Amino acid sequence: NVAHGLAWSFYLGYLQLVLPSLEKSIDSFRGSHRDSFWGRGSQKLLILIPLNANISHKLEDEDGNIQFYDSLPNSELDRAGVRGRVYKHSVYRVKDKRGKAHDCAVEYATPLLTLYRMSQERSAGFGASERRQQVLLFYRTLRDVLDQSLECRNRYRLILIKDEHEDDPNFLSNTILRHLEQQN
Amino acid sequence: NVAHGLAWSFYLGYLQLVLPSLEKSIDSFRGSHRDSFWGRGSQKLLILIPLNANISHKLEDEDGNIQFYDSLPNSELDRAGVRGRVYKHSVYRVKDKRGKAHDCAVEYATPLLTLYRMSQERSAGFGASERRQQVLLFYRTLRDVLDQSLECRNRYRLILIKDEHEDDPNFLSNTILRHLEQQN
Ligand SMILES: Nc1nc(=O)c2ncn([C@@H]3O[C@@H]4COP(=O)(O)O[C@H]5[C@@H](O)[C@H](n6cnc7c(N)ncnc76)O[C@@H]5COP(=O)(O)O[C@@H]3[C@@H]4O)c2[nH]1
Repeated sequence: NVAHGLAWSFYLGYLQLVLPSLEKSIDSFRGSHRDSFWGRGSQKLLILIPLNANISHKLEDEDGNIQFYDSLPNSELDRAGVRGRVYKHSVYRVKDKRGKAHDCAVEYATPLLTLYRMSQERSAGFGASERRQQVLLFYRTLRDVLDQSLECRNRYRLILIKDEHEDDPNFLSNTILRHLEQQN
Repeated sequence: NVAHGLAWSFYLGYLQLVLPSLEKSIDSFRGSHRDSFWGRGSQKLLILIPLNANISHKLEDEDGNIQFYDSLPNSELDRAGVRGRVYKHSVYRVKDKRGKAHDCAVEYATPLLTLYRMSQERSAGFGASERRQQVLLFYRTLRDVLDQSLECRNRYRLILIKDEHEDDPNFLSNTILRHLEQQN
């Protein structure tokens, strides 16, 4: 089951490495970006998991109320022979209905790109009809693995995006804002 | 089958992105590193796949005839909401028996770290005894996927490392040198 392995890989090869130092990274960012607005509960990495695996590379392409702000400071780690491999997160500024800015570290779950592309390649072994199931399996496996992780506790938020409101141009910003409020 | 998905992920999320620009990257490196020695056929990424999935983070830890030299120039790509995600390779200098230096871009296949760690986590679903089989499946799947890839042709070399000579302190450098010679 491809999604099972990708969820474990996402945890073991990424989240387990970056989440423990996320809070420090955000604190350092706030020190160097005096005009940034972080809600009380938003010292977490928001991870977007759209059920249709439809992932864009820039969040502002999805919603006019979202803008790229800046990157968090880089982490560099020696990994499997690659020296100083760079890990970083993007901070986006999300405007609410009153035009107030909310900053947060948010990204799509990158392995969903692999799921999407594999479902298009006949030789990869599964088709578009199984893709939704695989995304759900990815979400559940990741959620269960992260639940067991002491070092990642409270450092992330998984946002499963069901696609019924894709005609709403501010669907993504509203979704993110709703999750940011829940944490305050 | 975990290894199948990890091989596809390694191709779709990495090799397909970086191999097409590798030659240009090495040319630029040779221009800024006048004392580097590149064999006629070594404008490829050497990818080490040890059957026992035993991966170190720095190649010089494995073999005294290998030294880290420098990194190839960075590539930056917007990926799944992460802006300017950095992709880079390490160049290592490998000494042969006569002490002559050979430079090359080499690294372990990072997903093997996931296979190794998963085989240690009981909840992940497979044990140490299946690990070797999974590494073989990873190797074969990756080889088949890359064979079909026009844009990656001749830009890589997969090096499957069987572990019978691990008592030889220069086993890794000898292996790499043998593969570099084959390309000339
Ligand atoms: N958002 C995000 N930012 C990152 O820096 C990052 N690094 C890894 N990942 C995701 O975590 C998981 C584990 O990563 P691993 O390194 O074992 O496999 C990686 C790794 O073997 C290889 N790869 C990707 N980027 C690089 C890189 N910069 N250098 C070397 N290898 C890389 O290709 C695989 C798939 O990569 P992605 O498909 O981008 O998603 C990975 C993967 O799902 C990341 N996700």
